[in-house]
Amino acid sequence: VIRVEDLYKTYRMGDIEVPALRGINLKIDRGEFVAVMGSSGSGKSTFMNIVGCLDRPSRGKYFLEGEEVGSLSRDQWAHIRNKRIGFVFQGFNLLSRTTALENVELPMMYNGFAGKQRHNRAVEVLSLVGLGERLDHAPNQLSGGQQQRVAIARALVNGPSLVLADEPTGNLDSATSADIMTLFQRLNSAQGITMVVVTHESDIANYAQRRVMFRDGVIVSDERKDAS
Amino acid sequence: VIRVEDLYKTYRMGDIEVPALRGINLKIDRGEFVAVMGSSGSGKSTFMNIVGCLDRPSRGKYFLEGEEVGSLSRDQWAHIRNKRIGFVFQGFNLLSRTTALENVELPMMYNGFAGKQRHNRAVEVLSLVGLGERLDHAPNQLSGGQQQRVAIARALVNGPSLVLADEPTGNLDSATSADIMTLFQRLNSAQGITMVVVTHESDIANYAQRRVMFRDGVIVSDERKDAS
Ligand SMILES: Nc1ncnc2c1ncn2[C@@H]1O[C@H](COP(=O)(O)OP(=O)(O)OP(=O)(O)O)[C@@H](O)[C@H]1O
Ligand SMILES: Nc1ncnc2c1ncn2[C@@H]1O[C@H](COP(=O)(O)OP(=O)(O)OP(=O)(O)O)[C@@H](O)[C@H]1O
Ligand SMILES: [Mg+2]
Ligand SMILES: [Mg+2]
Repeated sequence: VIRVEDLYKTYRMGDIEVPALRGINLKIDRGEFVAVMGSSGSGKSTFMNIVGCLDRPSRGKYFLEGEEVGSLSRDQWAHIRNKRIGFVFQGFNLLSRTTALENVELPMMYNGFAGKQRHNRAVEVLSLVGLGERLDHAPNQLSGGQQQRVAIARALVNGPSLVLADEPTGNLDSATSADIMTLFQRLNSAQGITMVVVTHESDIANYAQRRVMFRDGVIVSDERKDAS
Repeated sequence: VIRVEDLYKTYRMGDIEVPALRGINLKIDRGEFVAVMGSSGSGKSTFMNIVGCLDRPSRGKYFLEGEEVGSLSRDQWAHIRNKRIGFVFQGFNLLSRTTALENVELPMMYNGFAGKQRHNRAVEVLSLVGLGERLDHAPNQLSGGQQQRVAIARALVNGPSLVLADEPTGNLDSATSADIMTLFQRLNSAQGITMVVVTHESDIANYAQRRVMFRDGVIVSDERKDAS
């Protein structure tokens, strides 16, 4: 479902160049559960932004479900992002002037859902991540881990076929992290949703069947768990 | 150096009340290294905000170095925060339109340091956290873990006697986390700086000599490591 070929991303700041990705080759099949790891600054979020149709590569190709995506228009990207991809941002990126409930309803506004349907679906997903009692709080009235869970709920609400989660448990205690990763595992095994999770923690990576390691903009290892 | 007595914090939202802290009693001596743990939403950041003179308790007293702080003016708080406390925010709170270097220089502007002194000190602290090569990047040109390290550098730059770090390694890989915690340990043992670190990870808590557990706004355990 995801295929990147010789992907490069170089940021330019004046006459300084930062080579964030230096030739990434990767193939992820439908229904896989992949953990992406690597040291701070190794290119993981840059990679996720390209896969999530939020940024263009400097060189190389990205095929999403067989279609070359790097050359589509921004409108076409927005459409793909809304319908097919759920993105949990490393920095959450919630709207600060709206409640948790409204933040989660927002992606459904573009899908023609009626108001009551959006409300019920948002309540359902927020309860799944343990926030049923915080629906009317704005982000600055939520703890760090609660904001992270609103971001997770928002990514899941449109029932995407691909979920890209950039460090979804960084602000969560171990019990809540286990709840979230078990939820991801269930969505993956029961509904075949493809999951790509960036994490720094081995315990979290263990929920995946495959571990891809980034270092300095390249992939240095790519290992599958033994089928047990 | 920190003493809180029967501390309460209740947030009010219209006619809803959220009792975030429900009677906290805690004493931390100068030079201690304390880890604060507990599940998402248990009151850790709320506690840190009061100890860091960023928020007032609803009830109870807070003594910083023997002086009752809860009743001081906002100007007096700002002075204490700038001179004596280094705060690493869970959400980083960097200024988005200025570079990493400028973000770290900022706390020194209120201390009468000359421009060159500020520059050199900021460069020194940014190198300590491994960001010597990213001085001119703005926050949105930095990875999540790099932003977190700018926030850490900024908290250390004025040489505070108390460092409050709210999940300082949440976005860092294990090697970089170990570097940061070793730095904290060194500041604590060599310079006697009191460290209070909120963390969700046991590996990180192990750098401290004492572990305080929050649950639902109260402290449920407070354990010291055996002196070894
Ligand atoms: N401004 C606010 N208004 C209303 N409720 C709030 C506000 N800030 C925090 N809360 C609530 O207070 C409780 C404690 O929040 P706090 O941020 O202290 O938790 P925490 O222990 O730091 O959690 P985390 O580990 O997720 O960061 C949470 O249930 C949160 O929803
Ligand atoms: N907009 C930008 N302009 C310039 N450099 C950038 C920009 N965004 C990221 N970088 C640089 O590109 C490199 C890779 O960043 P990226 O965010 O992909 O890292 P990461 O692996 O996600 O790190 P972390 O684990 O800390 O989140 C970093 O060294 C960063 O400084
Ligand atoms: Mg990142
Ligand atoms: Mg918190």
